[in-house]
Amino acid sequence: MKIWTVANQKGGVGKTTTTVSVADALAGLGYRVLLMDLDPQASLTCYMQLDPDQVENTSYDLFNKPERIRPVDTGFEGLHIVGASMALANVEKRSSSIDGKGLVLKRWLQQHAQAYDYVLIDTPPALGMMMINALAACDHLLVPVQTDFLALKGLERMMKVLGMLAVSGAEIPHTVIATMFDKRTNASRRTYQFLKNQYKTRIWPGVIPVDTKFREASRLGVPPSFLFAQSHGIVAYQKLTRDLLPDDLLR
Amino acid sequence: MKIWTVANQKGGVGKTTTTVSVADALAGLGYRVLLMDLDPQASLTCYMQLDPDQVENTSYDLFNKPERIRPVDTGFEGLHIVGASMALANVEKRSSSIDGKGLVLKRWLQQHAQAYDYVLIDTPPALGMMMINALAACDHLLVPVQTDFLALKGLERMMKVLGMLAVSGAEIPHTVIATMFDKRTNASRRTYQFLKNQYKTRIWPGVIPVDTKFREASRLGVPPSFLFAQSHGIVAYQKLTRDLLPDDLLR
Ligand SMILES: Nc1ncnc2c1ncn2[C@@H]1O[C@H](COP(=O)(O)OP(=O)(O)OP(=O)(O)O)[C@@H](O)[C@H]1O
Ligand SMILES: Nc1ncnc2c1ncn2[C@@H]1O[C@H](COP(=O)(O)OP(=O)(O)OP(=O)(O)O)[C@@H](O)[C@H]1O
Ligand SMILES: [Mg+2]
Ligand SMILES: [Mg+2]
Repeated sequence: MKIWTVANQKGGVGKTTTTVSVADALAGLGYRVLLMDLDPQASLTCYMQLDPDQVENTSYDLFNKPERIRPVDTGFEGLHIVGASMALANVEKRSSSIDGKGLVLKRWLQQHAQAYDYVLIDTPPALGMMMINALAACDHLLVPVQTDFLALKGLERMMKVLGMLAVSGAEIPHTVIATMFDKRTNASRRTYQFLKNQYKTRIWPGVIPVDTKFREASRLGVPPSFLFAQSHGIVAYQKLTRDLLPDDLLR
Repeated sequence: MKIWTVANQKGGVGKTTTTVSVADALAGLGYRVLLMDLDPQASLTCYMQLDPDQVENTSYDLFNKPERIRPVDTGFEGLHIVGASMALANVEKRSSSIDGKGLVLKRWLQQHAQAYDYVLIDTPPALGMMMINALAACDHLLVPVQTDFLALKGLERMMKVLGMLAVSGAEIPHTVIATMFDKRTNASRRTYQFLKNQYKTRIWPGVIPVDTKFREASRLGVPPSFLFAQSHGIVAYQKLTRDLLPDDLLR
């Protein structure tokens, strides 16, 4: 079992889209994948047509009764999910003392998710209890970043957090992924160039282009490759996924 | 002085872009505008070429020494800013007791911002102390929402929060604004139709189209109308701003 977390404190950079697209590509290669939604916004849960107000046995129970959590079959080959419920937002507020609560997810996955080849964890756009759990649990971190100026500062902060964790002995291997790349605009091209200079081997050498099919797929509630397998954004995520697999040696 | 807050718990829906664009349009009409950055990500601060790690007298001081806060001239006619510093993220963590801290911003603006015609407040993508302050202080709330499926659930939650506030006597007049509308895709058109049916008079009857110039403007650190006045996204925000002004009677 390998655990991949998708995180970036900046909002709207494509975390949920990356989680679904990489999981979709892994399932397409025959792997059994567990999706884990740790975002109180529950985008991933909604994407998979579950209702966060109704769904039972969610990631909220990690902090309550972990033994109650049951993955749900999404109906798509090789993809199961543990959804998020709205109640997750309360965990953040109550958790003034983080001691020992940072490893709840890691422990649950080690005990209950061994049947899966990959676990993909979606996180909220904030550095809080969910993010800490997701960083502590993962083998590899994927950091999507939009190729635009406003997203650069957020990435800097994310990297500072990783630097602090590394100093305390928790080095997390990670890959920065340039998303929503729009080859028509200067902003995208220049920002991507800056990212490549700055992050060198830690950034995936490709880009995920702007592709309107992602919105379409999320509206219809299907993994992107099911309806739009040839679309350039979806093909790019499949290439990313192949590049991340161990035999290609992580960048 | 009128205070307009821009908020939505969902990330990446265009809050910062809406704040800058509406402020830009108001300054273009000759009004004196104060931008207020309450987001620890400090996108608005970075957009205006201030460094959140260096900037002094920021919105962080609201919870510390409010009398220290000084608006900074952005260098653009009619636009001043109170920036955000990274330290703002600490306020959220420390503030387990919200009592009385929800009105800090409202009080500061009443005492120190009377020289401005409009105050535009940018908020983080989360329901926390900053959002509560921004909702408590405002005369009108602008809620940008991307015309895509994943953003609908986030909007529902935002509306539930407003409903709860209204029940407790704090009715907040608000306008939902459809952003990043892409007329080429089904997802955008259908989502927009759904929003119009659902929110009727509370949604602005126009749309803000997808426009690559916004990224360009944020990279160059200039208000959108300075370089791209004719661009269709920027013209749409100017139309929105005129529709929001009192003589047009708010929807
Ligand atoms: N490559 C792409 N091209 C075009 N649209 C995209 C692309 N990737 C994501 N999107 C769209 O951008 C929006 C934001 O993406 P997404 O919700 O995945 O971001 P996020 O980082 O998870 O946001 P949040 O911070 O709210 O969790 C969605 O509407 C999604 O469909
Ligand atoms: N109408 C539009 N057309 C194209 N791009 C847009 C439009 N509005 C905003 N953007 C771009 O989308 C990205 C997200 O916008 P923005 O940062 O304003 O969202 P936000 O809601 O403030 O995000 P956060 O939740 O992180 O604060 C930015 O790169 C911005 O330039
Ligand atoms: Mg998300
Ligand atoms: Mg913002």
